[in-house]
Amino acid sequence: VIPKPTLDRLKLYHRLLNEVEQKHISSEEIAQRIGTNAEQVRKDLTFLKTMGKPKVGYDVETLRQELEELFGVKKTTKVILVGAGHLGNALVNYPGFENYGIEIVAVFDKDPKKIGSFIGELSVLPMQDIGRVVKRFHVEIGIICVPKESAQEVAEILVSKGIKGIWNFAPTRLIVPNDVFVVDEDMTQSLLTLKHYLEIKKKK
Amino acid sequence: VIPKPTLDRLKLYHRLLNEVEQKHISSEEIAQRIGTNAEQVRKDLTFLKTMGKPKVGYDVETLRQELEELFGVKKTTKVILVGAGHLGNALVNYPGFENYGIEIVAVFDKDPKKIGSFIGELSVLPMQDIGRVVKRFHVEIGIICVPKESAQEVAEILVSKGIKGIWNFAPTRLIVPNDVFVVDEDMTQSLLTLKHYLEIKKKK
Ligand SMILES: NC(=O)c1ccc[n+]([C@@H]2O[C@H](COP(=O)([O-])OP(=O)(O)OC[C@H]3O[C@@H](n4cnc5c(N)ncnc54)[C@H](O)[C@@H]3O)[C@@H](O)[C@H]2O)c1
Ligand SMILES: NC(=O)c1ccc[n+]([C@@H]2O[C@H](COP(=O)([O-])OP(=O)(O)OC[C@H]3O[C@@H](n4cnc5c(N)ncnc54)[C@H](O)[C@@H]3O)[C@@H](O)[C@H]2O)c1
Repeated sequence: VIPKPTLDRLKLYHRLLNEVEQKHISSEEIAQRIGTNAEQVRKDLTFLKTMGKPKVGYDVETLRQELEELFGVKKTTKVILVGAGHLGNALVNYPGFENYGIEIVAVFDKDPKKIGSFIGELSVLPMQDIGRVVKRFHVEIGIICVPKESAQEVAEILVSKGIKGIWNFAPTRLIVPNDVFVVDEDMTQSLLTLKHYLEIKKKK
Repeated sequence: VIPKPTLDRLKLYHRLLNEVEQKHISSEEIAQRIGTNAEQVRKDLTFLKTMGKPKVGYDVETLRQELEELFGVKKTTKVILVGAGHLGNALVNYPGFENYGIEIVAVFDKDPKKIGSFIGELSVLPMQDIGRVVKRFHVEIGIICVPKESAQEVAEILVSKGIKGIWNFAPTRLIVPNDVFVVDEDMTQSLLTLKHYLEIKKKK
């Protein structure tokens, strides 16, 4: 298994390779444009089969293809989202997911006023439809965008319908069976990093 | 400077220490509850002054205090947000920021229909008020929640008003002077990690 910090960096390399025009790229150039060091880049790329050639670097197209395969870009993963509130709306409308083969196929909410309304091209469905949609689209991942008081209850519904991966935005720790993966999204991480770097700059 | 992956883990330790009741905690217990290994925990905590005692572990209160100091929790950082759309609404309403001394003091938008409306307790202000608010509250960080076509233009406005740190949600690379820090938020990272782990599980 590739460690998460390495996966995160590989994803940045993939985004960079999509932007460059040249045929080859060196680990020095990748490092400089991403803001890391060449040794880290070489270490990360040892998880892949593509080798760099001395003095020439890595073949951009080969490396890009291999990274797309790693991230399963060609293979679309169907995802459902629960909670058609502000965050749910922002995620459904976000074009960035399609580039990585992630497709939000349905949105659910418990509020009768929201059911039947549209977010982008999806109409908001009632919670009792989750089972039917998970079976029809072979959905494996659910995104939780409900208030923290409702998150555990929603997680249990998703697991009972066969969901194996949960992306959780609610600020609470979910209790799920061992065979279910949960990734907690905590957007405060980035703000704390910014705050920390600005503090250090002031001390210099 | 503490590397970002270490900062992210230290933040998870801080969250855990806020939840436990006991007086001491071992690196093994922290590792087990966070999902990492005890060696990594000990390595991370060497960035701090608090030492663990053999057989006893770390003093929970001392460690918690020191982490709060590191993250500047007691010292409030004032932040402004541009783009009162879906994502802007979700961020302004999110209670998680207050716990880390981060306060969103104002929200701005260019859409005349949104100016004067309320998000939580904040009323949406016009873009020309940014200079006045940054001076009055000594704001250092701006959050960009506008479509990618407007992001660079908004970044230039923020930098011209003295903002030194930008948290960017728009899927585009911002060009800013060297003394301005930008953290790009890419929420697809977590979904790709989930997708990758589910793929691996299937192969086993
Ligand atoms: N992790 C982060 O960094 C971060 C940032 C912003 C928001 N959030 C969190 O994301 C979540 C959503 O935030 P928001 O601003 O979109 O909230 P919101 O109130 O706008 O939306 C919540 C939606 O969930 C629905 N809902 C509530 N209980 C439900 C249930 N039992 N079943 C189905 N639907 C239910 C509501 O009807 C509503 O449409 C919150 O938990 C918030 O704390 C997290
Ligand atoms: N990084 C991620 O993982 C992620 C996830 C979701 C959304 N996003 C991004 O976040 C951004 C906001 O998404 P959203 O769903 O809230 O969009 P939205 O359309 O709901 O909101 C955008 C807001 O920005 C305002 N705006 C547009 N141009 C402006 C300008 N020049 N100056 C000031 N205000 C301006 C609009 O009036 C609107 O209120 C988008 O760029 C989207 O792609 C990123």
